[in-house]
Amino acid sequence: MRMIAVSNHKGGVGKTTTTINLGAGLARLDKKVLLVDLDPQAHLTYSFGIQAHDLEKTVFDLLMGKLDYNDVIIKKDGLSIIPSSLDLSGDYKKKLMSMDRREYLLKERLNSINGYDFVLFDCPPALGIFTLNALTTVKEIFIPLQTEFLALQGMSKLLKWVNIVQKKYNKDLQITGIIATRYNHRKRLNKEILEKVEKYFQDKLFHIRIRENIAIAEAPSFGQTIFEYSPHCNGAVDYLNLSKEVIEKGDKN
Amino acid sequence: MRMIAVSNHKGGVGKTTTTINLGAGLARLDKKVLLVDLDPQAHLTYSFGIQAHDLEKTVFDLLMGKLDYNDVIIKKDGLSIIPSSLDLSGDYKKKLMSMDRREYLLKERLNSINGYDFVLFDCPPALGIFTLNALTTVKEIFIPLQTEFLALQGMSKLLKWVNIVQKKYNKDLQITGIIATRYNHRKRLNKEILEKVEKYFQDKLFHIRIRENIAIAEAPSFGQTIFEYSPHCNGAVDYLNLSKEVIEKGDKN
Ligand SMILES: Nc1ncnc2c1ncn2[C@@H]1O[C@H](COP(=O)(O)OP(=O)(O)OP(=O)(O)O)[C@@H](O)[C@H]1O
Ligand SMILES: Nc1ncnc2c1ncn2[C@@H]1O[C@H](COP(=O)(O)OP(=O)(O)OP(=O)(O)O)[C@@H](O)[C@H]1O
Ligand SMILES: [Mg+2]
Ligand SMILES: [Mg+2]
Repeated sequence: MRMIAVSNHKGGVGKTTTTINLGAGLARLDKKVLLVDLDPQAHLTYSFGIQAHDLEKTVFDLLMGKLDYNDVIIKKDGLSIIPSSLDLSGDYKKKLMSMDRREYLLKERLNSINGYDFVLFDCPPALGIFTLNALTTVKEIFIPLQTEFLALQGMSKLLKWVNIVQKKYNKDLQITGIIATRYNHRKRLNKEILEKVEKYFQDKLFHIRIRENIAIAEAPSFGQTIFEYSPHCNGAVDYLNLSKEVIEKGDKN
Repeated sequence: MRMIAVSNHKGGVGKTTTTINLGAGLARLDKKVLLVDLDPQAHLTYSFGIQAHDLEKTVFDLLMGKLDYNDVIIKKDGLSIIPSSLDLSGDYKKKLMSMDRREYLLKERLNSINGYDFVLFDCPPALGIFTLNALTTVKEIFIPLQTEFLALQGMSKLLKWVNIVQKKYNKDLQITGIIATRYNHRKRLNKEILEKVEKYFQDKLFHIRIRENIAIAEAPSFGQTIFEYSPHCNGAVDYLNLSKEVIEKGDKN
């Protein structure tokens, strides 16, 4: 079972989009996939058409130990999903911050989980308690990276933080993948920065880049993955090819 | 003198791009403009080709009371700029959090500032101590808004926070402008969400929308504003028209 955190402190770089569509791609390749929405803004949850603000059983109940993971899992489109609740005012965060072993809540609640080939964790754009819970639970991190001006500077901050988490909380943690997202070959900057990323992170950068594709942005407003919304568009092709590369690369290691 | 915070907790929606190019547009209309980089990732600073990590005199020295604002201002391309230093590890933030009246440091340091028509504050993607310092200093907030799925949910969180800041710290604070950024009329979602925003925020939404334009993303990697990099492109046209609308709307009130 591969447990993978999809993480980047930068906003809007494609964490949620990747968690959903990589997850859906892996499911289409017959893998058993669980997606965990760890973001109090609940974008992943809403992107499946699930009304996060109405939910009674969410990842917060799991983290606070009120419910078991089997009680909170929703099955949809061949995927299993642990949804988030919408928490605009930070109440859940406050409760979690006051709990004992707050960095390990997720790890402990998912201790006995089985039956999945992949568990993907959608992290919020912050290096805080939710991301930390993902990073103490997993062995792998995938970083969606938008190849724009100052992207590498952002990476440097992220790498420092991962290093600290590794030393302090989880020695097994590794960055095992970097995914170039929202790639547009016509943008000269995208090309130049991608070349720099290839140089620094050759073994980690996936060959498949996810191209900018309007259908990818539209699918969530219909509660669909890219494969249901527009199965033949570039977005679907790219995410399916990424899923294949993720499986192959994992099989090699 | 109009002091305006450019703020949105969502990442990558065009805060820095707008602070720079709205500021530059206002300067082209003969206004005296000061830009303040309040983001420890120093994107605005780097976007002018200024090496934030090498600077000795930055907004942090101002906030900590070590230097006067006149000591830290840099003049460039007809603009005055208070640069940020690069603070990846959060050291400056820790120091500021431990200071007395930490929410009012900026307000007090800029107390006697004069000679400018516009002071624009580029805020980081977080509702934390830096944004708070901007919001206790200004009377106006401009919100760059990317019209995509779940944009309105993000707005709702931002509005709640502004409300709290208004009651607790600054009764004069008002959201006086919402700017639709990275607009692409071909994206059906952009259109639909823009219509919803128009309904809820009619008086605040600027008529000018900033269209998605490759040149806007390229200009910073040359240390230039859009007006120097590509004076006739859509990006330059939009930001100049936005500057005119900002002036007119302000003259009416
Ligand atoms: N390849 C793509 N082509 C077009 N639009 C995309 C693509 N990838 C992501 N988007 C759009 O970009 C926006 C941001 O993507 P997403 O929400 O996945 O980023 P995120 O990193 O999870 O953001 P946050 O930091 O807010 O959690 C969304 O509107 C999404 O639909
Ligand atoms: N109208 C536009 N057309 C094309 N690219 C744009 C446009 N506006 C912004 N961008 C690009 O989008 C990215 C994010 O923009 P920007 O840095 O201004 O957002 P931000 O809200 O300041 O981000 P952060 O939250 O990280 O501070 C940048 O690479 C920028 O060049
Ligand atoms: Mg997300
Ligand atoms: Mg910015």
